[in-house]
Amino acid sequence: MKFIAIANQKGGVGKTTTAVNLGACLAERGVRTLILDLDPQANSTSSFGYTPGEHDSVYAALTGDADIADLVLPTQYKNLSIIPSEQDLAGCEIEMASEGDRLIRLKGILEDFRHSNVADYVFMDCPPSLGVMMTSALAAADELLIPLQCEYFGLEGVAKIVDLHEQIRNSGADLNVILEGIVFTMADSRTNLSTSVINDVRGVFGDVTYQTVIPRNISLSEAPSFSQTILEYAPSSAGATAYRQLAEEFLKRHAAV
Amino acid sequence: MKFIAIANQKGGVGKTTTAVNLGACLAERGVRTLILDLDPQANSTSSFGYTPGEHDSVYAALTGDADIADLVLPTQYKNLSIIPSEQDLAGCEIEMASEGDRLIRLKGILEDFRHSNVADYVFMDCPPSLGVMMTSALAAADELLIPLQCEYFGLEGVAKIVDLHEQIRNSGADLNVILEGIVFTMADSRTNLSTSVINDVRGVFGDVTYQTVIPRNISLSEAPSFSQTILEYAPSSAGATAYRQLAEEFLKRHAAV
Ligand SMILES: Nc1ncnc2c1ncn2[C@@H]1O[C@H](COP(=O)(O)OP(=O)(O)OP(=O)(O)O)[C@@H](O)[C@H]1O
Ligand SMILES: Nc1ncnc2c1ncn2[C@@H]1O[C@H](COP(=O)(O)OP(=O)(O)OP(=O)(O)O)[C@@H](O)[C@H]1O
Ligand SMILES: [Mg+2]
Ligand SMILES: [Mg+2]
Repeated sequence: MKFIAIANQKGGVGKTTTAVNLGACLAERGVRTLILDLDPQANSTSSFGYTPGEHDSVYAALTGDADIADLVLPTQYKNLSIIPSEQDLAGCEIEMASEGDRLIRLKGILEDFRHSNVADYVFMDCPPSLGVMMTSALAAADELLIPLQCEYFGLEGVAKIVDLHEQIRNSGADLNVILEGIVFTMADSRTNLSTSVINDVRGVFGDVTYQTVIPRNISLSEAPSFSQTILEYAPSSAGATAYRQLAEEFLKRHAAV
Repeated sequence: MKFIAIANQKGGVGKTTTAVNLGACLAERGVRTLILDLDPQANSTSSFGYTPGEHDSVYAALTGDADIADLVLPTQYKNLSIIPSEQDLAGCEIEMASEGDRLIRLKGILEDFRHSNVADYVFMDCPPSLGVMMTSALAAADELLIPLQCEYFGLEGVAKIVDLHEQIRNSGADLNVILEGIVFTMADSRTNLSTSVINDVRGVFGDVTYQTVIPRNISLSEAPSFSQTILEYAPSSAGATAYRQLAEEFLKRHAAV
């Protein structure tokens, strides 16, 4: 079971869209995938038709009120499950802020979970911030996957999440999260902006960047309003094709290990 | 001097783009506008060519190391100035989290500033979160302006910011921030999604929603990479026209008071 944080403090870059649709494309290929929604906005949760707050979130495990394995919910897709989020998660930031072990509390809970073998990959959908929840997700993760919107502010933000990743690795607490990949999202091939962002980032990060580039595709933003992934909503769209390709590339990178 | 929080916890909905370009359009009409960057990402700061961290942010005023009036920097535009942000602001979330007066510390600092008459309007560009910085911006503000991306997750998120606004008003600490407006951003008139989001929100919020709708326009995302506002980068683009219209409507709403 591998824990993968899908994180970027820049807002609206495609974290949730990538967690949900990469998850669906892996599940379609028989790879058991679990989405752990760590964002109080609960967009991953509502993408599968669940109402945030109706079921316990990881907050219940963090406070010791529940065992994390009991929080797993099915989705309408075989091989794809979710641990939902709720508004109370926003309280974590304040509650955990003053605790000494805040960085490794989530890691501790996930370690027990690791041996339950409920899934092959766990995608942690992170909130857009450098706060406690995002930092503890990085500390708990085996890998970090950064969705990067092909726009100027997206480019500016990538240094910050990479710095944070370095800080976590060097914090001395035996945290070994590796920067597994950078995925370009919402690329608009007609504009120079996207192309120059992709070239700039490839120049710095080389093979860490995925070859697959996710194009801007309206079907991706329409699908959640029907509680569907792109595979069900628009299976032959450019968005579905791109996320299937991404899943293929993701598996190649992980098969080699 | 009116303090206006530009806030929405949903990421990437156009908070910074609205602060910068509505600010520029008001400045063009001779209205003195100040942008207070409260987001550690410092996207408003870099939109004017400043390097985050080179100048003190409001953090220095919050810690008592500087007077807020001394933090104001000019931009290349007459009537438009900025108080920049820096990475340290991210520390505020943790540092202030455990303090009893965290909600009104920023308000206290801004009250002294109010009488300096440095600007007619102060736009507070908020980070994408429901944390301490965003909440204290709402507590300090006279008005709340919500940019709302015309997409499903944008629609889902509007209830949360409106709830938070209600909580602040009812917190009993004599906080009177009013919900001044909702501005639709990144609208794509070719799709049903945008139209249905606009109709849904207008149905609930009526006249609070601005008539002006900001279209998705690539020039708006290209301008910041040249440290320009839309008025300098692409003055006859659909983006520039829309933000000029928004400034006109904004002034009409405020002239009436
Ligand atoms: N490739 C794409 N093409 C078109 N729209 C997209 C694409 N990817 C995501 N979107 C849309 O863009 C918006 C932002 O994406 P999403 O919510 O997944 O980003 P996020 O990083 O999870 O945001 P947040 O920072 O708020 O958590 C959503 O409305 C989503 O539907
Ligand atoms: N109307 C528009 N048309 C096209 N692109 C836009 C528009 N408004 C904003 N953008 C682009 O979309 C991205 C998100 O906008 P912006 O950064 O202003 O949102 P934000 O709400 O401030 O994000 P954050 O939550 O990270 O602070 C940016 O790359 C910006 O350039
Ligand atoms: Mg998200
Ligand atoms: Mg912003």
